[in-house]
Amino acid sequence: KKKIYSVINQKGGVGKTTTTINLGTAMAACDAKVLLIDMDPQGNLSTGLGVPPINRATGIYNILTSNKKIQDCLLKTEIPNLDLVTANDDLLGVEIELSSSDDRALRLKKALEGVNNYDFILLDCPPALNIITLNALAASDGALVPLQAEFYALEGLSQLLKTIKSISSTVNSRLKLSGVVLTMFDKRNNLSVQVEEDVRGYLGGDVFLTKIPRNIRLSEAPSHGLPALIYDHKCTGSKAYIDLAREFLKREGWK
Amino acid sequence: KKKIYSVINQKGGVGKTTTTINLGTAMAACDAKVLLIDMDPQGNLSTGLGVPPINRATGIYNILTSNKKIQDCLLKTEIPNLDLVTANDDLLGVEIELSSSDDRALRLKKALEGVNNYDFILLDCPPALNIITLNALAASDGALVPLQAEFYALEGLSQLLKTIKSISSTVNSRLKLSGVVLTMFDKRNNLSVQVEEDVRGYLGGDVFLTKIPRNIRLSEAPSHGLPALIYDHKCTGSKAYIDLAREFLKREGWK
Ligand SMILES: Nc1ncnc2c1ncn2[C@@H]1O[C@H](COP(=O)(O)OP(=O)(O)OP(=O)(O)O)[C@@H](O)[C@H]1O
Ligand SMILES: Nc1ncnc2c1ncn2[C@@H]1O[C@H](COP(=O)(O)OP(=O)(O)OP(=O)(O)O)[C@@H](O)[C@H]1O
Ligand SMILES: [Mg+2]
Ligand SMILES: [Mg+2]
Repeated sequence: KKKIYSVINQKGGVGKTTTTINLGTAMAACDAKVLLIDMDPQGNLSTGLGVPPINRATGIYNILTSNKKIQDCLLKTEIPNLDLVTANDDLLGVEIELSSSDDRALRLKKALEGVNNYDFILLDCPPALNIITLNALAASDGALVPLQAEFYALEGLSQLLKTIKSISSTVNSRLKLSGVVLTMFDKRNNLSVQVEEDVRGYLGGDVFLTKIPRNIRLSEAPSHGLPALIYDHKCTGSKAYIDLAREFLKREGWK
Repeated sequence: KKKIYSVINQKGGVGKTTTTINLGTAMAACDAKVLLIDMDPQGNLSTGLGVPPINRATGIYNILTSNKKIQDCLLKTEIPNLDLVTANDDLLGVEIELSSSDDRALRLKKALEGVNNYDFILLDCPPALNIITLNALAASDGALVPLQAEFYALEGLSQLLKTIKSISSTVNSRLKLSGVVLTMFDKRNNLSVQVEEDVRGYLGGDVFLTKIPRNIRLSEAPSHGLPALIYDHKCTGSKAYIDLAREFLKREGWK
């Protein structure tokens, strides 16, 4: 039975897309069958996996607004066990287009019900709390929260946790916080160390032990259309995402 | 006569809030009368200027959804010549609340018509292209675009420039691109250098000569509720924002 996760944080630029791509790739390398879904009109996940804009004509927009099946929209990537549903800027119109339909928050959940050939599905969310992230959370078993080790990012965490709690007590009772992962962490920098202390003090075991360090190779990889794990599997960023995948799969009880 | 600018980029975490606070403070130090408006439900601008959440009860949400006047919502900061309108998470409901009203894109423009005691107004936008950023662009003379020197950020630039052009040919004919400012720039890093070459090649004189370097003091300042210019006026980040203010005021023909 598949497990669905929203990679979510309304704070911008905290590493949601980078985490979705590299954690997804590392899990696929552990023989899990993984589907990544780009939920962001910017389409960064699609770019990071090398899909040019002309190949994004059908994707998540069609799934949310018409009854197109996931199976009809997904693309195979060059990475074994890893498939992708792309996004384009048609998504910008979704909030208005769905505003009058009763099941507007449950479109993705319904579309994913018929999909059964994956072990894990990761949803890369935009930096917002809107109808798109609502669809993601309503469809998910867990919320995976990348947290940049910076002050503004820490401040937004309590608003996000409140939103996750309210979704799980209304629209989706199976939703839980799967964990918070510290990103762009620099152990020489007081702010990073301080944020880690604060968030472990506040959330304890809900914070992954694995931290993702700031590593330039992670931000170079997207310009080659490759996950960092393929672009440079020896760099500290790739190693950290492999560790994160192991820790994540263990926590989720994967073989 | 006042000039209004949207500090905007739908890519998250590129330095919009950091630029609004520090450019605004540097302009106020040059004796310009400046109003900063927080347009983001995260309220990072309000935090960065030291306003605790309990003092954000009335702000931009009230201006957009009821006919509260700007003069009734603004707060004086401890910085001479710098005032602030705060934001809170009530803003999350604005997209739906305004969806049925005809003038939904022009609420801010109308509210700002009656405000005449400022030289410059800066609007700190959320990382999205939605009704909030539409209100900001519809009310603005110019769009100021912070651009993180990274691949995903560069990729989103053309979508943003398209949006600015389409707003200026429909809702607001006076809107122009005021300039792109490179942020978190690291001259030792190839990616930064490459992005600068690409964007200057593509946009020429529309890119400010001043670049904002990556500087940890800029990200420490918000935890003290102070602009970096006050927290540490000697650091490279503060100096860069002072240079940016000079360049910006010169381009805009300020005394
Ligand atoms: N650990 C890291 N070290 C260095 N750079 C990183 C790291 N993680 C992400 N980056 C870079 O930082 C920027 C922001 O990351 P990313 O785009 O993944 O964040 P995001 O949360 O998905 O952003 P958005 O809110 O816009 O969707 C990108 O340019 C990315 O390449
Ligand atoms: N030049 C810089 N050097 C180092 N850190 C910076 C710099 N500019 C901004 N930061 C830090 O990077 C993070 C992102 O910046 P900021 O929050 O200003 O971006 P934003 O575009 O407003 O984000 P959002 O899209 O969430 O609104 C913050 O933690 C900030 O403190
Ligand atoms: Mg992203
Ligand atoms: Mg911001």
